[in-house]
Amino acid sequence: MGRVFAIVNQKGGVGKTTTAVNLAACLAAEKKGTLLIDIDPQGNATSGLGVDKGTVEHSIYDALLNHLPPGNLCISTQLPCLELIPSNRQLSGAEVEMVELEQRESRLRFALEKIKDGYEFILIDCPPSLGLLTVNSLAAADAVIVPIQCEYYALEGMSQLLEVIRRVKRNLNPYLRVEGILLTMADGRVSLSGQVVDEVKRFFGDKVYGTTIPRNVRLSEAPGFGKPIILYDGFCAGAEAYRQLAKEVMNSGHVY
Amino acid sequence: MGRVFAIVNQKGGVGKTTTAVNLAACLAAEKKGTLLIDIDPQGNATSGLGVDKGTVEHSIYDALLNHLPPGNLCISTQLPCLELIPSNRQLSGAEVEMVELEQRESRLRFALEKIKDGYEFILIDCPPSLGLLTVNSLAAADAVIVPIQCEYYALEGMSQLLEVIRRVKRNLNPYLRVEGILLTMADGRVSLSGQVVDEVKRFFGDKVYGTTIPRNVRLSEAPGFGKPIILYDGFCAGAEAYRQLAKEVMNSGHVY
Ligand SMILES: Nc1ncnc2c1ncn2[C@@H]1O[C@H](COP(=O)(O)OP(=O)(O)OP(=O)(O)O)[C@@H](O)[C@H]1O
Ligand SMILES: Nc1ncnc2c1ncn2[C@@H]1O[C@H](COP(=O)(O)OP(=O)(O)OP(=O)(O)O)[C@@H](O)[C@H]1O
Ligand SMILES: [Mg+2]
Ligand SMILES: [Mg+2]
Repeated sequence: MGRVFAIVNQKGGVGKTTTAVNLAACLAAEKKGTLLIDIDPQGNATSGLGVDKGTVEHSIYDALLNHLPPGNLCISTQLPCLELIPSNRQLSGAEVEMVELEQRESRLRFALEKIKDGYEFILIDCPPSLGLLTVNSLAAADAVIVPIQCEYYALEGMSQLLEVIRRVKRNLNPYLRVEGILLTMADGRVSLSGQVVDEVKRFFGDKVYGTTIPRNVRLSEAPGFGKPIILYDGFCAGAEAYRQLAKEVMNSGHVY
Repeated sequence: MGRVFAIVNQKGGVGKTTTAVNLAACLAAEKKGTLLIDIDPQGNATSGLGVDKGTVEHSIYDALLNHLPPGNLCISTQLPCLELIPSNRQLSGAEVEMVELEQRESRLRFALEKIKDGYEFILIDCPPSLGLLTVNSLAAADAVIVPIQCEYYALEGMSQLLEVIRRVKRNLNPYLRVEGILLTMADGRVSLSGQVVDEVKRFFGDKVYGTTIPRNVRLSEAPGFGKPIILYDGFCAGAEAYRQLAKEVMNSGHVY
């Protein structure tokens, strides 16, 4: 039974896509059947895996609005155990188009029921907002992974995010829980970074992953080559950190 | 007649709020009557100016949905010539609530007609999306300032953003134009940064501001103290760059 993780934070630029792409790649490298779903209209996870959004005919939009079975939407990637359901331009209209529909918040959940058993992990890369695409992801997920950048503004949105998670858990998905808080772009030379880390650990306790992702320029170079970090530079600090995170996620072994 | 600038980019974390807060502060320091509007439900511009979102009774939400005159929503800040219309929690429901309303895309435009003459500059800090709040800002604006982070993913969304600007110009606001492209978080030590800068200059030509904002940790520390950079550390590279930008904006003198 596949474990579905939504990678969520309405604050922009905190490392959601970088985490989705690289955690998925590291899980696949450990021979775990993994599916990455790009539900962000920007489509960064799609291009981060080297897929040209412009040539993508079908995307997750078709599962949400055109009743296409999600199994038909999965495409292969450079890694054998990793598949992708891409994003494309159509997705930018999805939120407005879905407002009037029946069960508008649970459409992704119903779609994933059909394919959940085919993978060990399903990761969903969310846009920087708490709109219908993110709510659909929370309704479909078993658990949430929350990347938090080690900066002041990134702390601000936490209570709003937890409120939305609580609301989804109450109304749409009673099993939803917070799998882990991931500290990203941590910079040992910057005192602010350390202060934010302390604050996050105080607020979230043992929900914070032992792995912290350091600021590492190789992580921001890799998308330009359409490669996850383990294929772009497998020996850098960024690749090591995401391998470490994949181990933590694999070992967290909640019973589903 | 106040010039209205929307600060827009659907890519998250590229420096929209940092630019809105610090450009507004530098314009005010030059004795230009300036209003900053925070239309992002995250409310980072509000707290970046030291205002507690939790105690804010009325926000821009009230001008969009409750017909409150925007003049009643302006609050003073630490700088004499700078006022703020804050954001608060209510704003996170605004996009869904506005979908059914008449003239849903032009509500901010109508609201600002009443106060535009009271300021020399009005800046609108937008959320990281192209939804109704951003479209309202584009419909209300004379021009758009687009911060672009010097990283690969930040380049990807440019064509989508330009498409939305064209659409708003065609259907809602024929005077809308791109005032300038601002390169942010430029890091001279990183080769990727230089490549992105070249690419942006090739794509946008003379629309790119001469001023580039360097990556400068003081800019990310200042919000923790609720201060714009010129009040937190007026001599750092970040403060100097935003003063420079303010001069460019003041001198661009388009006829409105
Ligand atoms: N640990 C890191 N070290 C250095 N750069 C990083 C790191 N993680 C992410 N980046 C870079 O920072 C930028 C923001 O990261 P990313 O796009 O993954 O964030 P996001 O939360 O998905 O953004 P959005 O909110 O727009 O979806 C990107 O340019 C990315 O390459
Ligand atoms: N020039 C800079 N140097 C260093 N840090 C910066 C710089 N500009 C912004 N930052 C920091 O980077 C992070 C992202 O910036 P900011 O929040 O202004 O972006 P944004 O585009 O408004 O994000 P969002 O998409 O969430 O609204 C913040 O923590 C901010 O303090
Ligand atoms: Mg992303
Ligand atoms: Mg912002």
